[in-house]
Amino acid sequence: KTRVVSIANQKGGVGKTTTAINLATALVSIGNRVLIIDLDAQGNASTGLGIPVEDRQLSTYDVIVDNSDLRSIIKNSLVDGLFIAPATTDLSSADVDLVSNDKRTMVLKHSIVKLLESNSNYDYILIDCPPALSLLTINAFVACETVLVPLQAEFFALEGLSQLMTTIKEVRGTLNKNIWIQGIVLTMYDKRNNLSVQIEEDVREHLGKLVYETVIPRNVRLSEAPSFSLPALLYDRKCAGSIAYKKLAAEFLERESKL
Amino acid sequence: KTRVVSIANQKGGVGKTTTAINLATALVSIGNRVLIIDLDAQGNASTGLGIPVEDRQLSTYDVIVDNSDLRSIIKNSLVDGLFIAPATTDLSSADVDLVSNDKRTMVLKHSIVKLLESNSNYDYILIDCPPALSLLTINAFVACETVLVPLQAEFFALEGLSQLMTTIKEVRGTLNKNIWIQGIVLTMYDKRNNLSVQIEEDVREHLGKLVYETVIPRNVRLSEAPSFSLPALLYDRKCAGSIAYKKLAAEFLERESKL
Ligand SMILES: Nc1ncnc2c1ncn2[C@@H]1O[C@H](COP(=O)(O)OP(=O)(O)OP(=O)(O)O)[C@@H](O)[C@H]1O
Ligand SMILES: Nc1ncnc2c1ncn2[C@@H]1O[C@H](COP(=O)(O)OP(=O)(O)OP(=O)(O)O)[C@@H](O)[C@H]1O
Ligand SMILES: [Mg+2]
Ligand SMILES: [Mg+2]
Repeated sequence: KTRVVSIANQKGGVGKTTTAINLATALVSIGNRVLIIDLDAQGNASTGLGIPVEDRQLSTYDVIVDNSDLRSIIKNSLVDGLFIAPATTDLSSADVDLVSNDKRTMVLKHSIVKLLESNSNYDYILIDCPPALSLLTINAFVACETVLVPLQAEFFALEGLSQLMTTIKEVRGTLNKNIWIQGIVLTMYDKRNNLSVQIEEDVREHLGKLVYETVIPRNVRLSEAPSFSLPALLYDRKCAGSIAYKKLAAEFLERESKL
Repeated sequence: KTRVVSIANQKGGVGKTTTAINLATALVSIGNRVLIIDLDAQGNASTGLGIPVEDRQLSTYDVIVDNSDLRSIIKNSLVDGLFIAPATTDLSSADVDLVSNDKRTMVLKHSIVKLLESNSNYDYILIDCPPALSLLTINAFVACETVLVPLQAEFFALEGLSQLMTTIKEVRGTLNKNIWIQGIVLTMYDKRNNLSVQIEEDVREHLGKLVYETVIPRNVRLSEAPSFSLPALLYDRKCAGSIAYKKLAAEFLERESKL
């Protein structure tokens, strides 16, 4: 059965897209078939997997606003077994365009249900969310079973965590009773930085098992890889970033099996 | 005459809020009176200037959606001469709530015009924008005269720059013929990181004078300061970050005087 996982945090620049791309690649490298749905108008996941803007005539905007078939927009990435539903900048008006649709929080769910009925046999669908608790992110929360939360060990990033958890709880109470946070992953972690170390202690103390053992270190190779349209695991599979994402994939599978 | 400046970039986590807070503080330290309008649902600028959530009964949401008087929400910050119009998480539904308002792109402009008519005598109003080219950011573009663009020297951050410039051009052609980009500021810059150095070269080659001479270095003191509700200039005025923001303020004044 296909598991649908949202990768979300309304704080900007915390590593959502980098986690979506590299976790997906690590899952594929151990035999899974994975689809990434790019739900961010910036389209970073689409670019990071080598889909040029010219090849995105049809995109997640068409699926969300015009009810196009998700199957018709899915592209192969450079990674065998990893597929992507690309995004364009049209998505920046999606919230406004959706308002008149009385099923505006369910459109992504319906399109994923239709996809899964058509024998698509993905093991995982990862949804790369935009940096906002917008209608688009709510659509991801309604469509998914679990949420993976990348968290930068910084003060501003910590501030938004309780709001994110409140929103997920509200969605569980109204639109999707099955949604759970499957884990919180510390990203861009620098153990020489006292603030990072202190925030890690705080987060583990308050949130315990919710926090992944695996921590993603700050590693420049992770930020270089997208400029070559490659996941870090193909760009430099021995770097600290790639090793961390492989570990993350193993822990991810363990957590998903328990839920 | 009061100058209104948007601090904007739809890419998340590039230093918009850090630039709003520290640039404003540097401007105040040389005799200016400055208002920050927090237009981001995360409310990081409000928190970074010491306004607890309990003190934000009235916020920019009320001004944008219910036409409350901007004067009624403005609070003193811990910095003498620096004021803030705080934000709450209510703003995350602002785009949707504004759709039925036929002046939905002009609401912020109208509230700022009303404020300036009431003898508020601010030298500068800085608008801290959310990480999206949403209706809220369009409101900031309609209300301002210039845009300051913080740019992280990273591949994904560069990708969004042309989209941002296109959107500003579109606003100039329709809603606000006076809007100009007054400058692009490189943030979190690490000269030991080849990617950063290469991106700086590319950006200066393509955009020339639009790019500030001043570069903001990656400096952990800038990310520690908000946890003490202080701008870096009060937290550690001799750190590399504070020195850079003082230089930025001087160059900012030069650029503003030329426009
Ligand atoms: N562990 C890491 N080490 C170093 N750089 C990283 C790491 N993770 C991400 N980056 C870089 O940091 C920047 C932000 O990461 P990313 O774009 O993945 O975050 P995001 O949460 O998806 O951002 P947005 O909120 O804009 O969607 C990118 O330039 C990325 O290449
Ligand atoms: N020059 C710098 N050196 C080190 N850390 C920095 C620097 N500038 C900002 N930061 C830290 O990086 C993170 C992102 O910065 P900030 O929140 O200001 O960006 P933003 O563009 O406002 O993000 P968002 O898109 O979420 O609004 C914060 O934790 C901040 O403290
Ligand atoms: Mg992203
Ligand atoms: Mg911000």
